[in-house]
Amino acid sequence: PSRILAITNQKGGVGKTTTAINLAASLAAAEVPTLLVDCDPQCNASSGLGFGRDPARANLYAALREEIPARAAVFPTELEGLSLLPGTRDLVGVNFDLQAEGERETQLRRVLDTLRDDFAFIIVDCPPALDLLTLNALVAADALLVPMQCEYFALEGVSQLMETLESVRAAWNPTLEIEGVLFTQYDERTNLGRQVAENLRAHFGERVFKTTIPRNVRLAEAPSHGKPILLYDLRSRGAEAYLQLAKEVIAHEQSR
Amino acid sequence: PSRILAITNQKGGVGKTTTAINLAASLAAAEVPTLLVDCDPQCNASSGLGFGRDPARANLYAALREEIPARAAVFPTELEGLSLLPGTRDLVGVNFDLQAEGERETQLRRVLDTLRDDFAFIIVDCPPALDLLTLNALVAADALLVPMQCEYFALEGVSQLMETLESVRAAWNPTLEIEGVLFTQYDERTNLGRQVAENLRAHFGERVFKTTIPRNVRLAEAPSHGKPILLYDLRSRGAEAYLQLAKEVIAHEQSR
Ligand SMILES: Nc1ncnc2c1ncn2[C@@H]1O[C@H](COP(=O)(O)OP(=O)(O)OP(=O)(O)O)[C@@H](O)[C@H]1O
Ligand SMILES: Nc1ncnc2c1ncn2[C@@H]1O[C@H](COP(=O)(O)OP(=O)(O)OP(=O)(O)O)[C@@H](O)[C@H]1O
Ligand SMILES: [Mg+2]
Ligand SMILES: [Mg+2]
Repeated sequence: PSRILAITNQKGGVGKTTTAINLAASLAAAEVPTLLVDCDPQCNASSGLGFGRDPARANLYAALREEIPARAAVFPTELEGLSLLPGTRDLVGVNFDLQAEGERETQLRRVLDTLRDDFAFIIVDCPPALDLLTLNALVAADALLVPMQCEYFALEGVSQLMETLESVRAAWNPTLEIEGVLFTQYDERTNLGRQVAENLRAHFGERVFKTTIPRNVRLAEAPSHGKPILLYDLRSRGAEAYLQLAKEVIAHEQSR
Repeated sequence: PSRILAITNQKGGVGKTTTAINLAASLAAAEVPTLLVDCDPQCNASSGLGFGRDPARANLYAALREEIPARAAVFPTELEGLSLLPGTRDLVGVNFDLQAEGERETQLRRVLDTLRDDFAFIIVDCPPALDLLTLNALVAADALLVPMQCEYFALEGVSQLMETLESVRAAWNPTLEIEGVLFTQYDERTNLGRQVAENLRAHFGERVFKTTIPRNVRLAEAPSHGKPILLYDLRSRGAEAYLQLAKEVIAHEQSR
């Protein structure tokens, strides 16, 4: 069986996709078989691994619609041990589907349950919204990992995300945990960064990862080459940080 | 009559809210009466001007639902000439409303038409999605202003945004223009920034604003004080850039 992590935060641009790609790649590099699922109609996790737009390719929406078995949409990547279930723009249709209450929210869980035994970790990248796609990811997940920029607007969104977490636990997924809060694009030189980080540590305590991800332009360059950071520039601060994060996630899993 | 600008880009974190607040404030400072409309359930534009969460306050959702006249939800701000129509978390309900086709998309236009004569500019902040809220803003707007980070994932989203623009023109708003593409959080020291900027200029040509917004931590600090940048730190590079942008938008309006 595997551990399913939803990478979620409705605030835009906080590093959800960068974290999903590079945590998944770092787990694979540690010989932990990992699947990355692109649940965002923007498809940034797919293109960031070199899977450009291809309407003919099997994808998550076709699997959710039960047009294909999920396994038919799982692709190997350049990195051994890392597989991808690519997204598509059509995913935006999930938000407008008028299926019966109770079915709408559990489509992704049904799909991922057929894949759980093939991977040790399944990492789901979510869109910047508390919409039906993100809801599906929270219902399917064992835990959520929350990337967080240490800036004012990011603080604002925390309570809304926690309220959503409570209602998902109450209605569909009582064992959903917080895997951790990850400080991303962190610049310890600014007062703003330090103050917001202090505020978040006071609020989340132990659930803040020891690893922080620094702002590092190599992380922003890597997706244009279709590679995770550890294949693009292994010696960069960005690569080191995500390898460190993978170690923390693995240690957390072993101690459970 | 006034010019309505929708600040739109489905890519998250590109500076939509920062641009909406500071362009609106800079226009007001140039003695051009301006209304800022917060059309994002995150309500960052509202809190960035000091209007924290207040379920009892009149807001855009109540106006869209025709529970109150729009004018009852227009509030003066600390800056003379700048008014705010605040958002609310309840806006997320707009995406799930099952009103008749054709009505769902034109709710915001109906509301803003009652306010057009009171302001020279109406600036609408949008959420990071091509959802019904953003669609409402594009139907109501005269033009869209697209903040763009000069990074790889931002490039990916351009074609999707342009396709949405075409379908809005065809179905509801034939005269919708592109006001311009604005480079935000721009760091000319990085190759990535310069290369993507070159790519965007080749694609959009004249429609790229001459003004670019540099990365400037003062812009990220200002909202935690509930102030636009020109009231928080008028001498900062961020304040200068947005005042410059306002001049460009005014000149563009006068030459139309
Ligand atoms: N630590 C970092 N250092 C430098 N750049 C980064 C870092 N993390 C992410 N970026 C860049 O910042 C931008 C936003 O990151 P990303 O797209 O991963 O965020 P997101 O939360 O997935 O956005 P969205 O809300 O649109 O899904 C991207 O251009 C990315 O390359
Ligand atoms: N030029 C800039 N320099 C430094 N920081 C900036 C700049 N522009 C925006 N920011 C900061 O970057 C973050 C993202 O900006 P902002 O929230 O305005 O983007 P957005 O597109 O509105 O995000 P969302 O997609 O969540 O609505 C915020 O914390 C903001 O304070
Ligand atoms: Mg993303
Ligand atoms: Mg915003």
